[in-house]
Amino acid sequence: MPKIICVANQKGGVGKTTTAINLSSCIALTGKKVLLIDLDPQSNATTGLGLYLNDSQMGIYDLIAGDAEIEQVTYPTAINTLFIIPSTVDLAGSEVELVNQENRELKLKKALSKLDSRYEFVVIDCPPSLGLLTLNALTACNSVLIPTQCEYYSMQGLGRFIQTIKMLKGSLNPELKIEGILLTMYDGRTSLANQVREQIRKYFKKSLLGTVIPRNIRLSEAPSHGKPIVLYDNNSKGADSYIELAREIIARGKKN
Amino acid sequence: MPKIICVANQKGGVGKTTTAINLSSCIALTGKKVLLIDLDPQSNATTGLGLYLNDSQMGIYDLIAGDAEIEQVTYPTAINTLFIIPSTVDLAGSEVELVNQENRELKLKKALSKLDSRYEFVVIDCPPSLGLLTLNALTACNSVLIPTQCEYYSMQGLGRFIQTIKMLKGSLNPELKIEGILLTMYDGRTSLANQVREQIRKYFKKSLLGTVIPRNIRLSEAPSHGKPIVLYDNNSKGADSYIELAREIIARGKKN
Ligand SMILES: Nc1ncnc2c1ncn2[C@@H]1O[C@H](COP(=O)(O)OP(=O)(O)OP(=O)(O)O)[C@@H](O)[C@H]1O
Ligand SMILES: Nc1ncnc2c1ncn2[C@@H]1O[C@H](COP(=O)(O)OP(=O)(O)OP(=O)(O)O)[C@@H](O)[C@H]1O
Ligand SMILES: [Mg+2]
Ligand SMILES: [Mg+2]
Repeated sequence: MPKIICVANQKGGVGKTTTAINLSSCIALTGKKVLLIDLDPQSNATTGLGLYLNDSQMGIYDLIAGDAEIEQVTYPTAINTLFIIPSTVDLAGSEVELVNQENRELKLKKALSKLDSRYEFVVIDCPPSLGLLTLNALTACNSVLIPTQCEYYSMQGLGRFIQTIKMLKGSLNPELKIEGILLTMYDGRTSLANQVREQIRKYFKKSLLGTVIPRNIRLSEAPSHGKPIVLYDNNSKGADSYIELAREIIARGKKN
Repeated sequence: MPKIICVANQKGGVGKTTTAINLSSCIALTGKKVLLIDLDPQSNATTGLGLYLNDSQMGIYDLIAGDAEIEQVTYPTAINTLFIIPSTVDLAGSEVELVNQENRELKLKKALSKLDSRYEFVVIDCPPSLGLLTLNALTACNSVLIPTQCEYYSMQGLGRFIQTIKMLKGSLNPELKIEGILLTMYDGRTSLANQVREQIRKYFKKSLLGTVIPRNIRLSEAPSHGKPIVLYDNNSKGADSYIELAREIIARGKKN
């Protein structure tokens, strides 16, 4: 069975999509078969890889609703070992639709139980909320990667988010682990970033990942070209940091 | 009746809370009575103004649920013409609770109908989603202010968000207008920011506000001191830009 990592944080704009796209790409470039799932109605991970669907093409909504099999919603990408299940516009209405259904938090987990065993990693990009889509991801995954900016509001929400994960561990997903806290858009020149980094290191030392993603303009340019950073600018600091992250996550995978 | 402005955008991390806190503060400092409502379960606008509630204190959840009157959930701030209805932890569960209720989108509008007529402006900070909390805000307000970063993912979501506003205008809130699109965290030195700014100017010219908020580290430091920018560092570019925005919004208020 593949290792399923959910990239989540209720705080908005902390680099969830950027991390989901570039971590999955960098792991795939080591030769492992990887599946990226876009579970955000904004469909940023889908367009960030240059995929535009027409109304008749199906995606993650159809899989969760039970209207399609995995093969019908899985699309290839520019990297031959990376595949994506995209988000479509109808995903926006799914949270309200799910509320009154039986086992509403288990829909994704059930759908992924039939996944091809040749996948070694699955990475799920989540919306900035704790609604039923994110709950589905937290129930289906083995671990959760929490990107966070070195800013006050991001730090504030971290403690509460981790509490929520611990609560889910006791109910919906007993094997849920924290893969790690990832510092993103880090700019070491500002005292705020260093203060926040120290605070996170103090309170969440065990969970903090070694890799730190620097603020790097090439990372925010890449999505407008529909490419992960390693295909857009392989020599950038952004590419280096996500290659390092992929190495760290693969090495942890062996231990857990 | 006061002018009710909702600060919303499904995209996360675009500066909704920073705009809600600093716009409401700067309008209040001109002597007008202003109410800030924190409708985000993350409660960033609440802590960004240095307000920490204990479990027995009530907030926006209790107002929407009909368990409290407006006076019981309204708190003073460091600015004597600015008041806040804070968010509390129980707001997180409200979207699921609201789904099966009648007139679920009208709860906030109904609660605000009894508001003290001495308020001249109400500013509502929304979570990064299009769930029932944001829908309540879009139904209760006169206009919506849409902060957006000059980045690819923010630009992508703008068109779809504006479509959603137009749809609501036809159904839940016929008088809903777009107050304007506000460019935030703008860094004119990057070509990406200038390209995106040009695109937004091309497609959304009528809605683009004149004021542009620059990236300014003092804006992200202020919340850790529980102060709006004008009380934390009144000489910063951040303070200047929000004072300018307040002037622009007040001037528009007279016309609409
Ligand atoms: N390390 C970085 N350096 C510079 N820009 C970055 C970096 N990481 C992400 N960005 C940019 O910052 C913005 C926010 O990142 P992103 O959209 O990935 O966050 P998110 O958490 O997925 O947001 P949402 O909460 O809306 O889903 C994007 O415009 C992205 O291009
Ligand atoms: N003009 C600015 N310059 C520098 N930093 C800023 C600016 N505006 C906001 N920030 C910082 O950027 C981060 C995102 O801003 P903010 O939290 O206000 O966005 P938001 O849209 O409310 O996020 P969410 O989607 O999570 O509600 C915060 O850490 C904030 O302090
Ligand atoms: Mg995202
Ligand atoms: Mg906010």
